Amino acid sequence: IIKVKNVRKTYRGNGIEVKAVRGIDLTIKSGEFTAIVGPSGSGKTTFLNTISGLDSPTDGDIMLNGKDLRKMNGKELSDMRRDNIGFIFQSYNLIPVLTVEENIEYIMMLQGIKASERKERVSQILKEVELTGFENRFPPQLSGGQQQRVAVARAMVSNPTLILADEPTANLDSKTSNGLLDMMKRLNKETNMTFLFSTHDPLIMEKADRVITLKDGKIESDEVK
Amino acid sequence: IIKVKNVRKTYRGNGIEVKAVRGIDLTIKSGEFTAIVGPSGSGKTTFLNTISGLDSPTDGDIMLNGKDLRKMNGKELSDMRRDNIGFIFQSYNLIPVLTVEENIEYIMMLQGIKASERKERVSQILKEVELTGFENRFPPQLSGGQQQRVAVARAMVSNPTLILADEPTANLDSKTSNGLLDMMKRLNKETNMTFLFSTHDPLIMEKADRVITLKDGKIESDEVK
Ligand SMILES: Nc1ncnc2c1ncn2[C@@H]1O[C@H](COP(=O)(O)OP(=O)(O)OP(=O)(O)O)[C@@H](O)[C@H]1O
Ligand SMILES: Nc1ncnc2c1ncn2[C@@H]1O[C@H](COP(=O)(O)OP(=O)(O)OP(=O)(O)O)[C@@H](O)[C@H]1O
Ligand SMILES: [Mg+2]
Ligand SMILES: [Mg+2]
Repeated sequence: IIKVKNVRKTYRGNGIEVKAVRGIDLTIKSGEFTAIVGPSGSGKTTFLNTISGLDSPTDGDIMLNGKDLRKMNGKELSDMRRDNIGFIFQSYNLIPVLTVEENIEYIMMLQGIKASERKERVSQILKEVELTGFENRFPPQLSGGQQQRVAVARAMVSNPTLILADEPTANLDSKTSNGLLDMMKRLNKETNMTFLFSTHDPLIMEKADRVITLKDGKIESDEVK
Repeated sequence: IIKVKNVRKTYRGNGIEVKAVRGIDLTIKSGEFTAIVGPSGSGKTTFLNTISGLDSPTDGDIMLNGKDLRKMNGKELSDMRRDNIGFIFQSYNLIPVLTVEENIEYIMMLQGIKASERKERVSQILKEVELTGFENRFPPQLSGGQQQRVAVARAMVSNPTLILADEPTANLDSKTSNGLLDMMKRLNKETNMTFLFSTHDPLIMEKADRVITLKDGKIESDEVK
């Protein structure tokens, strides 16, 4: 599902040059439940952003579901993301002026799914993340962990084939993390939805089937359990 | 140093009423290294915000360093915070258009500390959080964990008597978390700086001398080790 070859990303600006990703070769197959780990600053978020096309690599090839991302224009990348990928960003990126329900259903509206089905799926996913009854609250009214759970719900509700999750449990207590990860693992086994986590959470490393360790923008180890 | 009695906070708006804090009595002494823990939504951030005067309680008394917060106006609260409290917010709240150095030295400028001393202290604190050389970068150029470490540096550099830290390690790997917490604990023992953490991190719970557990806006247990 994901195939990258010699991907590199260098940030340039203000007279400095940061080699965030320095040559990564990687293949992720459909249905994997994989964690990318590594020290702060080792390139995890940058790498995830190149896989989704949110950021363009300085060099290298990226194939997602058989499509070469470097040949796609902005609109094609955007459509591809909308229909294939669910995102959980490291900062939750919820829209503060939309309600919880509107934040979650947004992607389904873009996909043309009708209102009654959207309402049903929002209600179902809120149950999964234990926020039943929160439909009409706004992000500024939520605790850190509650916002994070809304972000998780939003990523999953459109049934994408790939979930890219950057620190999905950073602000959650272990009971909530456990519940959330077990739900994701269950979906992974039932629907073959691919999960790629970027994380420091030992709980995710423990539950993942494969753990890839980054160090200074390169792969240091790649362990299948 | 902190004495609260029957503190309550109810959020009202949009036809809903959320009783975030439902009656907390608590005394924190100078020099404590204490963690407030509890499930997501249990009131930890709300409680911290009432202690610092960033939010006003719906009811109850709050004494900070002998001063009654409810008798202070906006300017007095602001001056009190500037001179006494260092904040680490759950979302890092760095100013994106200021450099790392400017973000950290901001409070010292308000306190009238001269430029050469500010430069020296910024350099020293950046060493402590392992970000030497990052003076002229901007927050959007930093990884999640790097932004968090700048927020920690900013909270500590003005030598406050009290540090309120909301999830200071949420985006950090365990090696960085360990280093950071050991530094804080060392400062705590050397200078009697009081630390009050709100967290889900088992590492902080382990290193704290006292662990207060919240549940549904009230104290469920209070354990001194
Ligand atoms: N500005 C607000 N308006 C309305 N309700 C709020 C607001 N801020 C927080 N709340 C509610 O108050 C309750 C406590 O929130 P708080 O942020 O204190 O929790 P917390 O213990 O810090 O949780 P977490 O571990 O997830 O950060 C939650 O139910 C939350 O939805
Ligand atoms: N927009 C940017 N401009 C310049 N440099 C950047 C930018 N974004 C990230 N970097 C740098 O690239 C490197 C890798 O950052 P990245 O965010 O990928 O790390 P990470 O592994 O996700 O870290 P963390 O665990 O702290 O989130 C860091 O040194 C960071 O400072
Ligand atoms: Mg990151
Ligand atoms: Mg909180």
